[in-house]
Amino acid sequence: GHFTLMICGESGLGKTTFINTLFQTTLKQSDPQRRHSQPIQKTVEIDILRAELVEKKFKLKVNVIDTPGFGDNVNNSKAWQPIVDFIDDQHDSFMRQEQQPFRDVKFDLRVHAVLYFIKPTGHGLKPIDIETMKRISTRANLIPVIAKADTLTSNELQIFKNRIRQVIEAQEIRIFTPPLESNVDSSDITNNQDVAAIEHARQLIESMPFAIIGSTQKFDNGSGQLVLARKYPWGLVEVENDLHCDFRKLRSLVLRTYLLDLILTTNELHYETYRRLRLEG
Amino acid sequence: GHFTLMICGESGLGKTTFINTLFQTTLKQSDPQRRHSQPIQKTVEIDILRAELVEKKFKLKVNVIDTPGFGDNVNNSKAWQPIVDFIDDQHDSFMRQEQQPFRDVKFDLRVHAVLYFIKPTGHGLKPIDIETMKRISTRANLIPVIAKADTLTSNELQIFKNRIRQVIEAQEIRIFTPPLESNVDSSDITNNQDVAAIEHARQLIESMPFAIIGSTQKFDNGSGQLVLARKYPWGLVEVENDLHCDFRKLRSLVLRTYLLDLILTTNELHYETYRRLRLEG
Ligand SMILES: Nc1nc2c(ncn2[C@@H]2O[C@H](COP(=O)(O)OP(=O)(O)O)[C@@H](O)[C@H]2O)c(=O)[nH]1
Ligand SMILES: Nc1nc2c(ncn2[C@@H]2O[C@H](COP(=O)(O)OP(=O)(O)O)[C@@H](O)[C@H]2O)c(=O)[nH]1
Repeated sequence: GHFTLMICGESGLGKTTFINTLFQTTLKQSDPQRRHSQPIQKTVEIDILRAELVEKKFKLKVNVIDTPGFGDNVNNSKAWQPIVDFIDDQHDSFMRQEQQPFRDVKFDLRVHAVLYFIKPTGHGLKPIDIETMKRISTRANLIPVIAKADTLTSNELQIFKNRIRQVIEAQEIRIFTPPLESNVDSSDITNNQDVAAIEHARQLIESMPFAIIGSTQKFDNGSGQLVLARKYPWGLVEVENDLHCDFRKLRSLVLRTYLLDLILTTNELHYETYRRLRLEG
Repeated sequence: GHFTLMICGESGLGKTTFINTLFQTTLKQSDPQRRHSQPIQKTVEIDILRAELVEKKFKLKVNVIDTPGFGDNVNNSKAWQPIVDFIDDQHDSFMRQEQQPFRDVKFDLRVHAVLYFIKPTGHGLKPIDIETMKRISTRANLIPVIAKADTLTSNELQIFKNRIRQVIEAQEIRIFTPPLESNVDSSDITNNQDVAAIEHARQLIESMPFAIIGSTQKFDNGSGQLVLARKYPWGLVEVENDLHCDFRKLRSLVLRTYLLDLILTTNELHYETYRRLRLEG
């Protein structure tokens, strides 16, 4: 199968590192020279990268859409436009291919999930975050994450998560949430696997927005194990440690447990919404 | 005496915390509610706070100028205008008072130093940083600092400092640097105190831009001492530990060693430049 993931956020929030951490390969270089020696009014670019995740014989083709330049200018009005256009264009392109006599869809880059990277200010969302997330949320599965979460103490992180949730709710921004209803007959609620799945979904929802830390470097974690981590003079921050961040929760949500949900809601809900709006003129 | 310090940078960079750390008193509250529930196009405000630093019988009146709202909008063109206007207005006000028949200066808020807080992206300076620092640098003593430096590993910090220095040089932005010439007859160069002062100045210059971490909370540093620090699940970041950040270097530069230089260069160099430009029309 294939899966298209878009990563959106200002430069310097660790998006490139996150992509590489997620795919454990150097998919692209952290590239400050190219991006930051450009003149003031540069446009937002769309970068498309492809990788293949091979896990337990299941081969997943992943397209990663990066958005360099987003939010980096002095004037960021409409910084969201290229992102919104890209998402719409993929639905549009699929629609046209579907309308062909032989319905031969050669090319499907419809975005199954958008990870929106939030600056770890500790305060709340900035206007550009709200404006951009609103527009993404009506078009694709939006998953806001807190970037560089090692900037926040446990206490600050909890306060920050609560504040972000309040603003998201107040602004009526729709976020992708793991479906809580089971796919099985609800009279079968004593089914242990089902109860476990619902409990897992609740725990994920409670941790959102996920606090993200990324690293492609490995260090000894003190017990002789080499782990992905960031090494500071005052300690080791471990990417795959649930006490340090929600990386594993995000990875399992996006690439395992709800991968199918993300694809289905995109191809059914979001695509159909787009199609209907287009055909109604 | 009195000293006026301006703190400039986007919200969420720890400016309020830094001000409080510097003055070890709760000069102002970290105040997300007021600042971040405002509509998108809010203007940059100028907040003036006063404190008295009493150290070793030397009483220093300090005015702190904060700049809430700077850089927080979607469109930040001219976000620097209120800052630049404030600095110019103080020179202007002093000029008018000086021109009075009795030259009775009742009110002097000329800005002796501007600390510009740089986001710890790890990449480089953003356009708004360059545009703002350029305009500040021609009017006041500019001291750029790296905010929330605990976001960066030692390696990333060194790379970041070098990149910032390169951009500052390329953009010809004038930064306040500790004067390397001694105030004493240079034939007296074997004077140990002088050599030590020059060496101290060199070390400060080498650490610039200073990496800043702030905290008003105290924790046990493991040796039974209570120190100002940030407590993470993976370790304790100490504000007054030179291996963790340059807070002590900045504090000594601004409030001790070069306090007089900052005041004199403002009242002589910057003020005279402003006065001449104004009188020349
Ligand atoms: N504190 C912190 N720094 C990170 C993290 N991930 C990446 N970085 C660093 O942040 C800088 C920018 O990272 P990069 O991935 O290029 O960010 P991008 O511009 O959003 O793609 C680099 O110095 C990274 O090493 C993280 O989780 N926490
Ligand atoms: N990582 C880190 N966080 C900090 C530091 N100083 C303050 N903070 C936190 O950053 C958030 C915003 O701080 P604040 O002082 O209000 O920032 P301001 O908006 O620039 O005035 C709060 O949660 C602070 O506790 C620091 O040096 N490092």
